Amino acid sequence: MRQFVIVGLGRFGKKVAITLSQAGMPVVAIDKDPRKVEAISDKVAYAIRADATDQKALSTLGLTDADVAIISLGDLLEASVLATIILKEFGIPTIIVKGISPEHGRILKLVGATTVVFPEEDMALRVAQKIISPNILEHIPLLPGYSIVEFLTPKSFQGKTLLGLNLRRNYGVEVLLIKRGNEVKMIPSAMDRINENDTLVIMGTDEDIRRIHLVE
Amino acid sequence: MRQFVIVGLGRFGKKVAITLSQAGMPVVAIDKDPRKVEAISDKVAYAIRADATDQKALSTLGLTDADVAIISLGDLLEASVLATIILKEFGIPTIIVKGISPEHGRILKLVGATTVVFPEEDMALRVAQKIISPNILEHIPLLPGYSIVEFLTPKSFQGKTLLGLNLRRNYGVEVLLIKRGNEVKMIPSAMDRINENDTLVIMGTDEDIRRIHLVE
Ligand SMILES: Nc1ncnc2c1ncn2[C@@H]1O[C@H](COP(=O)(O)OP(=O)(O)OP(=O)(O)O)[C@@H](O)[C@H]1O
Ligand SMILES: Nc1ncnc2c1ncn2[C@@H]1O[C@H](COP(=O)(O)OP(=O)(O)OP(=O)(O)O)[C@@H](O)[C@H]1O
Repeated sequence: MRQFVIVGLGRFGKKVAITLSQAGMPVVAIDKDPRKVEAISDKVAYAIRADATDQKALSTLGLTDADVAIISLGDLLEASVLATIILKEFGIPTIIVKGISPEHGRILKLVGATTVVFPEEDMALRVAQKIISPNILEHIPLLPGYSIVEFLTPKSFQGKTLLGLNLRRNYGVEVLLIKRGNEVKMIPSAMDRINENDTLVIMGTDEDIRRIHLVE
Repeated sequence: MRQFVIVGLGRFGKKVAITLSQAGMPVVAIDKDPRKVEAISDKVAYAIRADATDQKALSTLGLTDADVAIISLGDLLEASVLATIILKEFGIPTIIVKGISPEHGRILKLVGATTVVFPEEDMALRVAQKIISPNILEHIPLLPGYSIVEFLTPKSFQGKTLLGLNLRRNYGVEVLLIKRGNEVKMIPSAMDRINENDTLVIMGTDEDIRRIHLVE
């Protein structure tokens, strides 16, 4: 069974530690703030107070067996870089770090971070995209430039059949399914008529999807 | 054209302001820190230095025409609650606020926030889920308990046909498409054989998806 070490118990680190623990994973949770350690101690396998920049202190904790480390030490650039270096030297194969900025992310990758995450920028992008395209409910990128989207039926499509709309010819998209209330109709036929509150799950290039989402 | 006001230019607010502006939207960006205002001033329509808890100061800015307000004022519970109340009184119809905790989120909703977002917890959940199920690449929830997932082909499926695997009978899932390199095969037929590096886009209940993702 894989073992996990979470360094830094801010909102991000704490949520990762608790979610992994709830899934039955063995988690070592580390923070220098005793209140944070105390608050999580009944929710994870091991909650330890330690300074993540103290190589000696960390070396007593048996972290070399960990498979994945997740580091999130707030706005302290130096602390997260140091912690990454230390855990890399312990031989932990996967190190995920919450980054402060793209530049910080580049430094982290140079010193051994496998992945750098940017929760605020990521959510900001999704909020902005939802504002820009409110009728796109979900989005799976399949390939560069090619996606599946779930998309609210525009008024001008309502009551029409898929044959009549000919989305493949007019927009270049394929309709994978129609969602109607609690029903999902997979691979709808040409004679299926689209109702007012249907959502369509379609597949196409990002350009086709952009054109179709502008339809009123 | 819709108008936007962004209050608080931390990493989240700044990214929302810039992304909306890049999409051609008129954005008013507000922060009390003159350096933050200065840094964004060439990227948005209006960058204004103001205290978001100062009702008088905000009332001079013509914000009543805004359609959407996005508030992210850091860990200051009182500041974001006050700013929400003020912008609600200006009649702004949609108010999105970056929350500090679920309790804070409840208060914000009571005083007029339309949506409360939690970027750190959201990303933490996604990082943890990706660790728990590394072969699930993407996930679109369609209905409560029913999703589309993109899923790496397990070794035991490789070389078999869809008919041979009978995923519908054995796991209850439908295969929407097979992705192979840069090719996407929609609605594959029973005789299609699955290759080693294919990914499958399947649809099913969350329970079925959980069972199939555990397959080795
Ligand atoms: N040297 C260190 N060793 C161990 N823990 C540390 C060290 N420096 C900071 N921390 C801890 O890291 C955590 C960082 O959380 P903080 O809320 O400051 O920032 P954050 O990573 O932006 O958090 P969030 O996930 O809430 O956005 C705190 O709990 C703090 O006690
Ligand atoms: N009363 C206020 N009026 C206007 N701006 C404010 C007020 N209080 C705080 N701010 C601004 O809000 C921003 C909050 O960003 P900060 O980085 O502290 O927190 P955050 O919301 O957690 O940010 P991030 O999006 O980076 O996670 C800062 O730029 C700060 O100057």
